[in-house]
Amino acid sequence: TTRTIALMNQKGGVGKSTTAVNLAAGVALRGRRTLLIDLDPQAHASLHLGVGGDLGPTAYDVLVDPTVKLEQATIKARENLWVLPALTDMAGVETELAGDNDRVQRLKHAIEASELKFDFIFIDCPPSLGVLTLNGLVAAREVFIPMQAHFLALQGLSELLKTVKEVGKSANPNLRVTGVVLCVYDGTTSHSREVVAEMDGFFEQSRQNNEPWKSARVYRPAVRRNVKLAEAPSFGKSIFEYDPSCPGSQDYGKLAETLTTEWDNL
Amino acid sequence: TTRTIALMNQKGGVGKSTTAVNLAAGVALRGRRTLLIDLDPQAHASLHLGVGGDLGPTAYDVLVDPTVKLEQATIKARENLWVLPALTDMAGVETELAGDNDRVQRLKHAIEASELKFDFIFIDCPPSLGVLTLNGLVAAREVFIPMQAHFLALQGLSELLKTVKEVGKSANPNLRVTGVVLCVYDGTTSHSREVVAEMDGFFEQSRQNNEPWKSARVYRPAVRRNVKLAEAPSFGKSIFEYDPSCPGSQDYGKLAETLTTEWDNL
Ligand SMILES: Nc1ncnc2c1ncn2[C@@H]1O[C@H](COP(=O)(O)OP(=O)(O)OP(=O)(O)O)[C@@H](O)[C@H]1O
Ligand SMILES: Nc1ncnc2c1ncn2[C@@H]1O[C@H](COP(=O)(O)OP(=O)(O)OP(=O)(O)O)[C@@H](O)[C@H]1O
Ligand SMILES: [Mg+2]
Ligand SMILES: [Mg+2]
Repeated sequence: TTRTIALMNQKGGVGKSTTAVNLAAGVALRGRRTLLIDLDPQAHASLHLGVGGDLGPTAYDVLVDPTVKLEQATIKARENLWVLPALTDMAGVETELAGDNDRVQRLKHAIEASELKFDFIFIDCPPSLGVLTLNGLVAAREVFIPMQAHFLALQGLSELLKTVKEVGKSANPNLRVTGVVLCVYDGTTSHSREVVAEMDGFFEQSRQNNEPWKSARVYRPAVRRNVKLAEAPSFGKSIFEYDPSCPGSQDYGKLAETLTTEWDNL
Repeated sequence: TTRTIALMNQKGGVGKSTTAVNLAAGVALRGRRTLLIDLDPQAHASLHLGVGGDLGPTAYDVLVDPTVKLEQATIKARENLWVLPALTDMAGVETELAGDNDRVQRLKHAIEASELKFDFIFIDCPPSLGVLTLNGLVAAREVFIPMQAHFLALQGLSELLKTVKEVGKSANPNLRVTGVVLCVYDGTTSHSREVVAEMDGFFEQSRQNNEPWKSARVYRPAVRRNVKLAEAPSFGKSIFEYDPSCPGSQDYGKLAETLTTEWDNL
C-alpha cells in the first residue's frame, strides 16, 4: 500500500514545507521508500534538501508534458528518499494547462503510469488553491493540514475543510482529511492549549457525521517552535541531519514513527 | 502631510495584519488621525479590531462602485482611528474589476476624492499580488515589508523588491520601499541575527544606487515573538488594549513612536 499525503493549507507560512520535508525524511530514515513531490514554485522543499538546482526535468515538466515520466524527473536525494523537485518556472503552469480537460489530473496520471513504487508519497502544496494544489489534492488519498494553534488559524480551518470536500466531490471521491499537524507550537500559554482543545473537540464531534474529515485527528506531538527547524534549510539538511537531538528532531521523529506504525497496520 | 504606508508581502502569515493593526493603533494613541484600510478578503485586520461585522459598505464596495465614498464605508473604531473594513466577499473583486482600465487605481481615487484628512493611512494587503494588493501599492506612497528573520524569507526579499519596482514603474512612480518590519523575532539565536545583519548590509549597499528601496531600512526594534500578539485578536483588541506592558506592546509602541517622530519631521 502507498500512503499518498498532501500537505495542504491555503494560508502561507504555516509549516507545510517544513512538515513535508521532515516527515518524508523521517519515514525514509525508518526504511520506507518515500517520494517527496514539490508542487510549489517557491521550491522551498527542493531547496531544503538541496535538490533540483540542475536543469533536469521537474514537477513542472511532468505536469505540462505527458511524455515526461516520473522516472525522468525524480532525483534520489537520500537513502530511501526520492524528490520530484520544483522550479520557479512552475508559476507558468496555471496558464499552460488552462485549456486542458485533465489539467488537475496530470500528477495523478504520472504517478499511476510510473513503474516506481513507494510506501509514502508526500506532496508539498503552495499556499493557494490553483491548479498546482488541485493536482496535489487529486493525486492524494489523504490530506494533512499543517497549521498553527492561533485563534485566526482556527477561523480558517472550517473554510479549508469545506474546500477539500468540494474538490473531493468533483475530482477525487476517495480523498480524506486524516490529520492536522500543529506547527511552531508554543504550549506554554493557555491560548494555544485552548485552540488545540477546540480542534480536538471539533474532530471528535465529526466522528459521527459523514464528512471527509470524520477520521481526522490532531496528530501529537505538536511540533514545538525550534529555531533549528528554520536553520536546517540553509544547510540543505533535514532536521535529523542538522541536529538529531533537538526538539524539532524529537517532534518530527515521533510523528514519523506514528506514520510508519500506522502504515504497518494498514 | 499624510504618510500612506502599504504593509505588503506576498508570503503568507508573516505579520502583515498584526503590524498594520498595531502600528495604526499605536500612532492613533499618540494623537495622529489614522486610517487603517483592510484589503484582505480574510478580513483579519477588521476582525482584530472588532470592526465591520455589520452589513455597511466595505473596502469592497469602495473598490467596485465609484459612487460609494470613503466616508460611507469608513468606521470610527477608536479615538483617532478609522477603519475601512474588508469582508470575505472581497474575493470577488478580481473578477468584478477585470475589464476596467482603472482597476488598480480605484482605492487611490477614492482616497483623493474623500474630504477626510489623515496623518497616517495604513493599508493591510493580502498575501498575493492580485488586484487588491495592486490597489494598495498604487494608493500608497511607502511600502513596509513585514517579514521574519529566516533564511527562506531572505530568499524571497529580492523578488519582492523587484515586484514593487515593477508596479512602481508602471503605475506609481513615487512608490518607495521605506522599511522592513521584523516580526515574530527570536533574537536568541545567531541564525536570526545573521539574517538581520545580511538585510542591514543589503540596504546599506543600496543607498548608493537608484532603486526604489534606496532609503529603506530594517526598523528597530524587531517585534519579538510574544503570544499576547496572537491572543489579542480573539478579544477584538489592539495589543495596547490587551496588555499594555507586554513585549508586543513595547515593540510596536517603540515603532509607532519612531513613525510619529519621523512624521513630525516631515
Ligand atoms: N516548528 C518551527 N519552529 C521554528 N520555525 C519554524 C517551524 N516550522 C516552520 N518554521 C519556519 O517558519 C517558516 C515558514 O515555514 P514553512 O516554509 O514550512 O511554511 P509553508 O506553509 O510551507 O509556507 P508557504 O506557504 O510559503 O509554502 C520557515 O522559515 C520555517 O523554517
Ligand atoms: N510577534 C508575534 N508573536 C507571536 N505571534 C505573532 C506575532 N506576529 C504575528 N503573530 C501571529 O502570527 C500569525 C500570522 O500573523 P498575521 O496574521 O499578522 O500575518 P499576515 O502576514 O497578515 O498573514 P496573511 O498573509 O494570512 O494575511 C497570527 O496568528 C498572529 O497572531
Ligand atoms: Mg511551503
Ligand atoms: Mg494578514
